[in-house]
Amino acid sequence: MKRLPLYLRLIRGLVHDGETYISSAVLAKELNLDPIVVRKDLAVTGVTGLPRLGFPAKAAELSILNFLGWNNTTDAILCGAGSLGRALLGYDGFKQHGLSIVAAFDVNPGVIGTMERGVHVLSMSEMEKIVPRMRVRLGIVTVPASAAQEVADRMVSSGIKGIWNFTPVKLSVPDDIVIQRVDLAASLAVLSHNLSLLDRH
Amino acid sequence: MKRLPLYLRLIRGLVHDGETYISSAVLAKELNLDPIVVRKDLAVTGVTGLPRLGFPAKAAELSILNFLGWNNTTDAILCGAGSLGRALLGYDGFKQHGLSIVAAFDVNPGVIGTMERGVHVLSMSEMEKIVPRMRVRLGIVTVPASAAQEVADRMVSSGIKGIWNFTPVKLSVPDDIVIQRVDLAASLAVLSHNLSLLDRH
Ligand SMILES: NC(=O)c1ccc[n+]([C@@H]2O[C@H](COP(=O)([O-])OP(=O)(O)OC[C@H]3O[C@@H](n4cnc5c(N)ncnc54)[C@H](O)[C@@H]3O)[C@@H](O)[C@H]2O)c1
Ligand SMILES: NC(=O)c1ccc[n+]([C@@H]2O[C@H](COP(=O)([O-])OP(=O)(O)OC[C@H]3O[C@@H](n4cnc5c(N)ncnc54)[C@H](O)[C@@H]3O)[C@@H](O)[C@H]2O)c1
Repeated sequence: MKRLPLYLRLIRGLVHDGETYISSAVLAKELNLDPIVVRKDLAVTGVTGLPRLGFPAKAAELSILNFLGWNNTTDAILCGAGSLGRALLGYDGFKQHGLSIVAAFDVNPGVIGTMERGVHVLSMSEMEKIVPRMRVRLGIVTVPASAAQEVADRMVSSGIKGIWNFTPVKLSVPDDIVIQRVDLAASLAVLSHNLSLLDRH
Repeated sequence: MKRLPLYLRLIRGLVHDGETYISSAVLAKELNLDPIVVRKDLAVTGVTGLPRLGFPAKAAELSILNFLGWNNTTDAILCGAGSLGRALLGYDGFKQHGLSIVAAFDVNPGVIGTMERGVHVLSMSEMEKIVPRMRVRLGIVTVPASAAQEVADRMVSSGIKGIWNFTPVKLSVPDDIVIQRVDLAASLAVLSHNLSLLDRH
């Protein structure tokens, strides 16, 4: 299926140009392939073409993504199975949004090899192998501040595209990576400040 | 010091009306007291009057609050020393904002009487006694959803004025109580959604 990522890039370009339908003949010509092969490949991903119109561009893009497993936005891995990390592993609330933490990684031999609320805690050295194999694209960082940037770098190089950062460190990552910072201390400080405002009125 | 709360209410009224200075004679007249007693009481709280002008109203209000310990916006108690609660007890980040968790409460005999990262975990039955004595006004709720409202009610009746709510329950409290909700599942869902948006562009 080495051809699918090529179709994906072409289709994204066409979608960007405002095309709503794509024809297998156009894709075949661009990539110097047989149109029948292109039509068969697209059919395997599940998208159906319409007579005389071709394949709906957006639907074709998403079914290729789906087929490749590249649109997995619901599984996450967690690095740093310490006190906060382990609390997050045990939280059922993520399931309500269809999200789940599928594996955790740590450097502490005392927690490596354990199961925490049904999730395996593995050695950090396994991460680069496991993440691409499980096609995980979300990473949760709950390591000490001193290890945060290094862990983020390793996540990105293994294919992570979105990082949920609990550490106080401002992570520097490439432009196409989405970062969401959680600052619990600032949240409590806001409450404390609102309380002192109450005193003044 | 039963008189101080009476001065406080009067001074707040005067501040509201735009007064910048208050005189002990005015306070004494309103409350039918000896002006010398009023001047002595105010001096004890640490505020100093200015000749011919009187006491700066705002400063007088805050030093009475201070003296009574009613402006404590930096100490917090926590109810529900489970996996998330215990992770929060161990977090140094709160100290940077001058905040600290001074006591924790739970109903599970297995954790009552233990120390978690330097904080005593006490029985929930002690809360109504401890909170007023330590003049704590911030409460952290990390109990299961089923116990959240009951715990919030007990916090409010023991003097808590600001609640940091980690549970999925929308707490109903009187108007003068400040509530701050932390929804970690929603935060991860936002990241996941941003990631899927990335796919579409
Ligand atoms: N505990 C909280 O409530 C809380 C709140 C907000 C933010 N944070 C932040 O979350 C992070 C974790 O806090 P904690 O209290 O759980 O700390 P912790 O020390 O209990 O846990 C940290 C874990 O990370 C592991 N680790 C260290 N270096 C690593 C590396 N290079 N790769 C993988 N794992 C590594 C450790 O072995 C440990 O298990 C900190 O950055 C902290 O600032 C914690
Ligand atoms: N674990 C997480 O990462 C996480 C994330 C977001 C929100 N939450 C929310 O935080 C809350 C706690 O989650 P958890 O994972 O720590 O659960 P937990 O079951 O590990 O801990 C709950 C604790 O509350 C205590 N408790 C129960 N009833 C009580 C009562 N009436 N008074 C005082 N204590 C009482 C229990 O004994 C237990 O120690 C839940 O409401 C959950 O939805 C948890």
